[in-house]
Amino acid sequence: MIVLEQLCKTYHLGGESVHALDHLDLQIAAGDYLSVMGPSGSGKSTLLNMLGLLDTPDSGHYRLEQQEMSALGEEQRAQIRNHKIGFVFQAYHLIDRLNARENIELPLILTGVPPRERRTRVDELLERLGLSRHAAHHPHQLSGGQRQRVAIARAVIRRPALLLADEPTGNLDSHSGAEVIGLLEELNGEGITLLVVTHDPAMGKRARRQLWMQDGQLISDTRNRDS
Amino acid sequence: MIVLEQLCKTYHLGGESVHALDHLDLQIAAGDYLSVMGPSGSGKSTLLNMLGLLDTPDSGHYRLEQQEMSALGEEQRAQIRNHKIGFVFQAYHLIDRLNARENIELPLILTGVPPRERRTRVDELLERLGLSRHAAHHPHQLSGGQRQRVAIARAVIRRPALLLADEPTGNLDSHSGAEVIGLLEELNGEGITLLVVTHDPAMGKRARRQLWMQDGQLISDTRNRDS
Ligand SMILES: Nc1ncnc2c1ncn2[C@@H]1O[C@H](COP(=O)(O)OP(=O)(O)OP(=O)(O)O)[C@@H](O)[C@H]1O
Ligand SMILES: Nc1ncnc2c1ncn2[C@@H]1O[C@H](COP(=O)(O)OP(=O)(O)OP(=O)(O)O)[C@@H](O)[C@H]1O
Ligand SMILES: [Mg+2]
Ligand SMILES: [Mg+2]
Repeated sequence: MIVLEQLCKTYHLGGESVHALDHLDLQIAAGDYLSVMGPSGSGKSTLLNMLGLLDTPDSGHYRLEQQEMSALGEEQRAQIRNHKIGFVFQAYHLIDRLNARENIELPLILTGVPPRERRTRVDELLERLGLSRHAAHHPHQLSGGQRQRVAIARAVIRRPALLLADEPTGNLDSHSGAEVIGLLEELNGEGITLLVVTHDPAMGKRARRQLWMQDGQLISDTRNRDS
Repeated sequence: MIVLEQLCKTYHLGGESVHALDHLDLQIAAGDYLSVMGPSGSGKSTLLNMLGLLDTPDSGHYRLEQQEMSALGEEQRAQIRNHKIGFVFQAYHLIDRLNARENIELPLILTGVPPRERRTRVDELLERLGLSRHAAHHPHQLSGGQRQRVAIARAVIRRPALLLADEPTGNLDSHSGAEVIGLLEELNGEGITLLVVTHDPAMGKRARRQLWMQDGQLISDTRNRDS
């Protein structure tokens, strides 16, 4: 489903070069479940931003369902992002002037889902993530973990083909964290390709395949024995 | 050092009341080391905001070093905040137009520390937290964990009497996380009163005293046996 070939991304800051991605190769089959781990600054979020079409590499190839992403214009990238990709951001990026319900429902509005169906699907997710009583609250009225769960709901509501989650449980207690992982794994069980960046080794181990990054490179890629 | 008596904070949203803090009592001795744990939305950040003078309760008392905080004007609160309290925010709150060095140095500028001494102290902390090569970078050029470490450096640089850390390792790999905890515990060893909100039970257990919150209440307060 995904092929990354010699992907490079270098930031030039002052006199220095930061190799955020350094000749990275990766192949991901549809329906795969991968965790991405590694030290702070190793390039995990940068990798996810490339996969999510939020950023473009300096060189190398990204083929998604056999289509070459570098050949696409901004219009087409946005189309693919809106229809095929769900993203849980490390910093949430909720829209302040929309409440929880409106934030979660936004992807459905962007893909033309009618109001009644939107309401049902948003209600279901609010319930599942323990957010029902906060549906009308705005991000600044929510706790850190509540905001994180709104970001997760927004990412999954369209059941995207590819789901990218950047530290989805960093601000969640073990109970909410287990709920979220349960939800993500259930979606993967239905065929959604799932990548989870995490610093929590316990979470990372649950993935069928585990990637480790360091200094912009993939230094290990292992499959769980029992899967 | 700190006495909280029947502290209450209620948010009124739409028709509902959210009891973020519900008649909370707490006493903290100078030099104590406490962790604060509990489900998402239980009031941990709200408690820290009260202690950090970032927010005022609806009722109840907060005495810091025997001084009644509710009797103070905004000027005096700001004075105490700037001189006595260090805060690591759950959402970092770095200043975008300042680079890492400038963000960290800000509290020293606010308390009149001369430039040469500032430089030395900031360099030390950058080094300690693995940020030296990022000193000139702005928050948007930093990874999630790098931003978190800048927020931590800024909170500790003045060696405040009271250090409040809200999820200080949520976006850090185990190595950086251990570095941070080591630093916070070292400061506590020097007499700084330390409160750490965390979702990580392993981190919470390290504190000499562990508080658990639920629905705005303190439901348990235990001391480690071996301390
Ligand atoms: N400014 C606000 N306006 C309205 N409600 C608020 C506001 N700030 C917090 N709340 C509510 O108060 C409750 C406690 O919030 P708080 O941020 O203290 O929780 P928390 O324990 O830190 O949660 P987390 O672990 O998710 O960070 C939450 O239910 C939240 O929705
Ligand atoms: N916009 C940018 N401009 C300059 N440098 C950047 C930018 N974004 C990221 N970097 C640098 O690229 C490197 C990789 O960043 P990235 O955010 O991918 O790390 P990460 O593995 O997600 O880290 P963390 O675990 O701390 O979230 C970091 O050293 C960072 O400083
Ligand atoms: Mg990151
Ligand atoms: Mg909080």
